[in-house]
Amino acid sequence: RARRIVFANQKGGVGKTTTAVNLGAALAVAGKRVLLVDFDPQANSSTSLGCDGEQGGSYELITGVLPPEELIQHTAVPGYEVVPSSINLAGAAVELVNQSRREFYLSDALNDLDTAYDYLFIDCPPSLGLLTINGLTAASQVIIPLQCEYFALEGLSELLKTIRRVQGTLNPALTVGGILFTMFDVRTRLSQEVVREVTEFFRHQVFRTIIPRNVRLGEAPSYSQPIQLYDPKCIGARSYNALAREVAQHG
Amino acid sequence: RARRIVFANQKGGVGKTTTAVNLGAALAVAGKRVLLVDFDPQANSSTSLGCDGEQGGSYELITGVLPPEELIQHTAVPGYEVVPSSINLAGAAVELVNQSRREFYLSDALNDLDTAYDYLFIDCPPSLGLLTINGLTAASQVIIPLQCEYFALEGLSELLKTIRRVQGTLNPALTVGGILFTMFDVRTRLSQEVVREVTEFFRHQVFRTIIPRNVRLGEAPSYSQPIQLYDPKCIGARSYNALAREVAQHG
Ligand SMILES: Nc1ncnc2c1ncn2[C@@H]1O[C@H](COP(=O)(O)OP(=O)(O)OP(=O)(O)O)[C@@H](O)[C@H]1O
Ligand SMILES: Nc1ncnc2c1ncn2[C@@H]1O[C@H](COP(=O)(O)OP(=O)(O)OP(=O)(O)O)[C@@H](O)[C@H]1O
Ligand SMILES: [Mg+2]
Ligand SMILES: [Mg+2]
Repeated sequence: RARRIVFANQKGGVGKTTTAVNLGAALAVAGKRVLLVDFDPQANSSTSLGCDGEQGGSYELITGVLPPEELIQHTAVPGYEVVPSSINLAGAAVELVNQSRREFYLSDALNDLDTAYDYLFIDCPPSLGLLTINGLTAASQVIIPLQCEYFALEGLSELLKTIRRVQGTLNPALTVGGILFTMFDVRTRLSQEVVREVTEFFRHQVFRTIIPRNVRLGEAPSYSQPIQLYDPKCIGARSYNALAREVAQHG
Repeated sequence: RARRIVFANQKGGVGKTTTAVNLGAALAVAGKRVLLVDFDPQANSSTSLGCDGEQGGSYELITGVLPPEELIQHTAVPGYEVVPSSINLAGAAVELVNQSRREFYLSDALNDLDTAYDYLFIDCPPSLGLLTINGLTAASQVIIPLQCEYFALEGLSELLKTIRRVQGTLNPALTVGGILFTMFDVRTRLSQEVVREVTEFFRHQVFRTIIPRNVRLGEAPSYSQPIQLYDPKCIGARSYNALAREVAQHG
């Protein structure tokens, strides 16, 4: 069975997509078979890897309109595939509200895909609504990207409350894979304070790897490439490679 | 009547809250009476100004549970007041879905407040859901904070489509106040490319003022102060003061 990992944080712009895309690529370059499901209607993961959900994607996956095989697209990295998303997915959050088992649509849809991959990744939108709840219900681990900024601290307790609620009712198997510091700027006191405070409080749930701010990570998506193809020697690529080793070891 | 300005962009972490909070403070320091309505359940605008919505805020405002006077809190800047938010507001997005006039709850609630202020600001969450639609329906102008990053470009066309839809059906008086470049880093090619591309395409809808990346803007919220109180001489404060002059002139 695939290890299912969801990337969640309702705070916007903290590095969910950048982490899902580049950690996935690092694992694929290391020989793992990885499927990334873009579950954000913004479709930033999709465009980061040159994929387009207009002809079918994660909305069609959960509504069963098309079989999964027709929705999976290749990336430039062998062994790394994507179920893209599109704006259609925004409609699902409203359409599913009154359905029974509305939190299990994604989990059920992924059941057929488990044997074909080593890792199933899920990228979520910046909210704690039904799409993110589907992601938390479908996954066995949640990775929490945390920008080294003050507002990031504010939202963490609400996110952990939501995770505990999902663990209690919808998905008891869900564990916290770890908190990942992103966009760390060694020159600022703010970055260091956030890392110190969160590490003190959540000592065993923090990844050793810290992702520094690196403009190459922001440039890569405009070339539809993960960082390992765009600039494999830069600090952004090396950091996500180190994270991939840490994630693979956690087992 | 107050000038009602909404800060909207479904892309996360682009500077909606930072712009609403500090532009509001700059106008108040210049003698204007400003009310900031925090319409994001994350309540980042509220905490930035030392306010707390637990005893009542924007959820109670739109549901009519408490009169507006009991919901308005003062800030450290004279003439600058806030209707805070809390996690209760996240419930409204689901509760209102089946109500008639569900897009007008905020607009109707603000009608009593128009005469007491020069500016009514509305901070929105990172989504195009019902809370943001309420914000767009209640406002006469929308300011679009745009981070100088690639993903920011991706989302702009979807945001403008939503604004046009709101103008066509819910709020014909809504105009685009302007696109504001935020977190501009003069050292990176990426920042310059984004500014060039957007300015070429939207020439007359782009503010002359560009907000640079400035760590002081990220530090100020942890002291519950707008930048004009935390560090009035820094480039972040001076940029938002320049933006305030530009907004006041657009009239
Ligand atoms: N370590 C980094 N260094 C520099 N830029 C980064 C880094 N990580 C992410 N970025 C950039 O910061 C912006 C926000 O990151 P990203 O879009 O991955 O966050 P997100 O949490 O997925 O956002 P959303 O909440 O909108 O889904 C993007 O433009 C991205 O390219
Ligand atoms: N010009 C700037 N320079 C440096 N940091 C900034 C700047 N503007 C905003 N920030 C910081 O970047 C982060 C994102 O900004 P902010 O929270 O205002 O964006 P937002 O669009 O309101 O996010 P969300 O989508 O989650 O509501 C915050 O931690 C903020 O302090
Ligand atoms: Mg994202
Ligand atoms: Mg905000």
